[in-house]
Amino acid sequence: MNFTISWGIQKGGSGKTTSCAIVSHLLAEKGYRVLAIDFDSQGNLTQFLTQMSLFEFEDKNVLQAMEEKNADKYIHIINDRLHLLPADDYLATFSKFVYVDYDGNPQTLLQETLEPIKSRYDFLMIDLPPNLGIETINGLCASDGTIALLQPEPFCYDALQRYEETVDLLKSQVNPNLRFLGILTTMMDSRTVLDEAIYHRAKARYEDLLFSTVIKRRVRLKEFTLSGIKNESLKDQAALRPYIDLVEELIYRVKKE
Amino acid sequence: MNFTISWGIQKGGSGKTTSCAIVSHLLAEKGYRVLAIDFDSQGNLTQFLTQMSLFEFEDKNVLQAMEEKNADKYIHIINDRLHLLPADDYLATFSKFVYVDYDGNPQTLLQETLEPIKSRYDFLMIDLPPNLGIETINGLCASDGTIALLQPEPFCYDALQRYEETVDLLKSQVNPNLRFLGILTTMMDSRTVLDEAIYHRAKARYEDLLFSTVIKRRVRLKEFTLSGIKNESLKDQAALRPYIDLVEELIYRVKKE
Ligand SMILES: Nc1ncnc2c1ncn2[C@@H]1O[C@H](COP(=O)(O)OP(=O)(O)OP(=O)(O)O)[C@@H](O)[C@H]1O
Ligand SMILES: Nc1ncnc2c1ncn2[C@@H]1O[C@H](COP(=O)(O)OP(=O)(O)OP(=O)(O)O)[C@@H](O)[C@H]1O
Ligand SMILES: [Mg+2]
Ligand SMILES: [Mg+2]
Repeated sequence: MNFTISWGIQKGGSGKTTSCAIVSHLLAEKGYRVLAIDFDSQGNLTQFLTQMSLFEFEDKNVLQAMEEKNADKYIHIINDRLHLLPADDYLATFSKFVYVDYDGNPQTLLQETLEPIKSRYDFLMIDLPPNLGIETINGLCASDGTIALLQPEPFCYDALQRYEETVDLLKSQVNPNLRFLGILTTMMDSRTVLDEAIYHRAKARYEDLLFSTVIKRRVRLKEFTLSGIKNESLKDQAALRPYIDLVEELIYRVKKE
Repeated sequence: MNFTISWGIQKGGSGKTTSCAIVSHLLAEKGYRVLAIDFDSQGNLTQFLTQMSLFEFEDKNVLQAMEEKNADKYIHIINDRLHLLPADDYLATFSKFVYVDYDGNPQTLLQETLEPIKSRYDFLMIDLPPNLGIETINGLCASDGTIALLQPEPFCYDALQRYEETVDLLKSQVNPNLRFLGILTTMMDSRTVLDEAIYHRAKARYEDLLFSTVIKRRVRLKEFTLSGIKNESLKDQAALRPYIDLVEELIYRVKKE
């Protein structure tokens, strides 16, 4: 198994980091070898998965990995199944570096950096920032598939269309293997009419692209950011259950190719 | 009265656009002349306030205003009190334009563009994207004050610190008049222990910077994105009430200088 997935959507706060973190964790628990890659200079994935301060990763993160084209040197080991290429806020200088200082193709630097180490992992999971800039381009060019997040609110629904166009463009120009693996509905508050309406509109428009698993809004998922992902209490299990179902769907879709 | 406010925080989905839109609307209802400026290439503020498609603003938006240093030509009139400088997704090319093609100071182009028309308005309200890039820098350099949003969740709380550092840096280097006007707690779900804990931690750390008004999570506020801002039903009034209180606090803080 060797599959790289970018978790993206340019609308802010749609559940990218939370989903990338939890799915990485669950795949590792199932025995897969996973490399999570934090590609957002806010370092949320790094904080979520390591529960460490970003200062610990200053000058030891994905930006240095790309500057030196040496990912191996900067991989942080969380456990024997789950590794991380961390981010810190210096990653904000990436666009200047790749457009001004770097000589190669600015779209494929992440892919070229990851290439030598990809075979060590079953899954590589890239967390993207909330915009369609050069970081998202790099993430998509380095991926076999992408999952877009849909928080059922109007701006996120609109954002899906532009995200899909970006995927199609890169597929035709740079990365013909890139698959739009699916759309994950998350932070669903199904007591509200609006959430249901947007969900059904997305279902009508995107049909099979939508994962049948829907992640509901649950306080426990927000609490995991502070405690780390736990599977001890009944609350923990209730919160992780839909993500466990999602992982089954995801593995099926990845293998189906 | 003449005061420019940037609504910012680099954490996605924290309520920047919603707050900027509703406060602009309410100030205009009170009789102030307001120019809302959409500085996010996703055009959410534009869609929210005009209820029009972004296609209507293609080639007629804030990017052209800055390229030609002519804001007047591109102002869209919503009503006689509320004007808008719209955005569309071509604004995503702003960083390339201002770093590569533009000869002047890349940090102050928005300020120089707005300068000639500022006196026509009592309030100018700038909606910023979720990152600390050149758009946020331009917004802050063009502002008399900034309001940061705090959604009571861990990553947004952490983001406040970096936002504050950015404000201090620009204040010392470029815009000595820039005031950190306040922090608005929004999307508060006060039934949850975590939200309360984060809110109290922010109160302890930031004290008077926090507005005493707290905006709770309400479905009606999300529904306004699709219907436009309404003040007809009891639900509408309940949703707008805290923002009406916020406007009072805001005016007091602006005048207090
Ligand atoms: N299903 C859920 N239920 C409750 N809270 C959630 C859920 N998913 C995510 N959250 C919370 O919502 C907030 C936004 O989620 P997250 O940071 O994962 O989104 P994001 O898309 O990565 O945001 P950004 O665009 O800023 O990178 C976080 O506080 C997170 O803990
Ligand atoms: N008080 C609230 N209650 C309920 N929903 C809210 C509230 N404030 C904002 N929302 C909804 O939450 C979502 C995010 O809000 P908004 O788009 O204003 O945040 P933002 O900070 O501008 O996001 P971005 O970082 O993507 O620009 C939107 O769907 C909005 O309608
Ligand atoms: Mg994130
Ligand atoms: Mg916004």
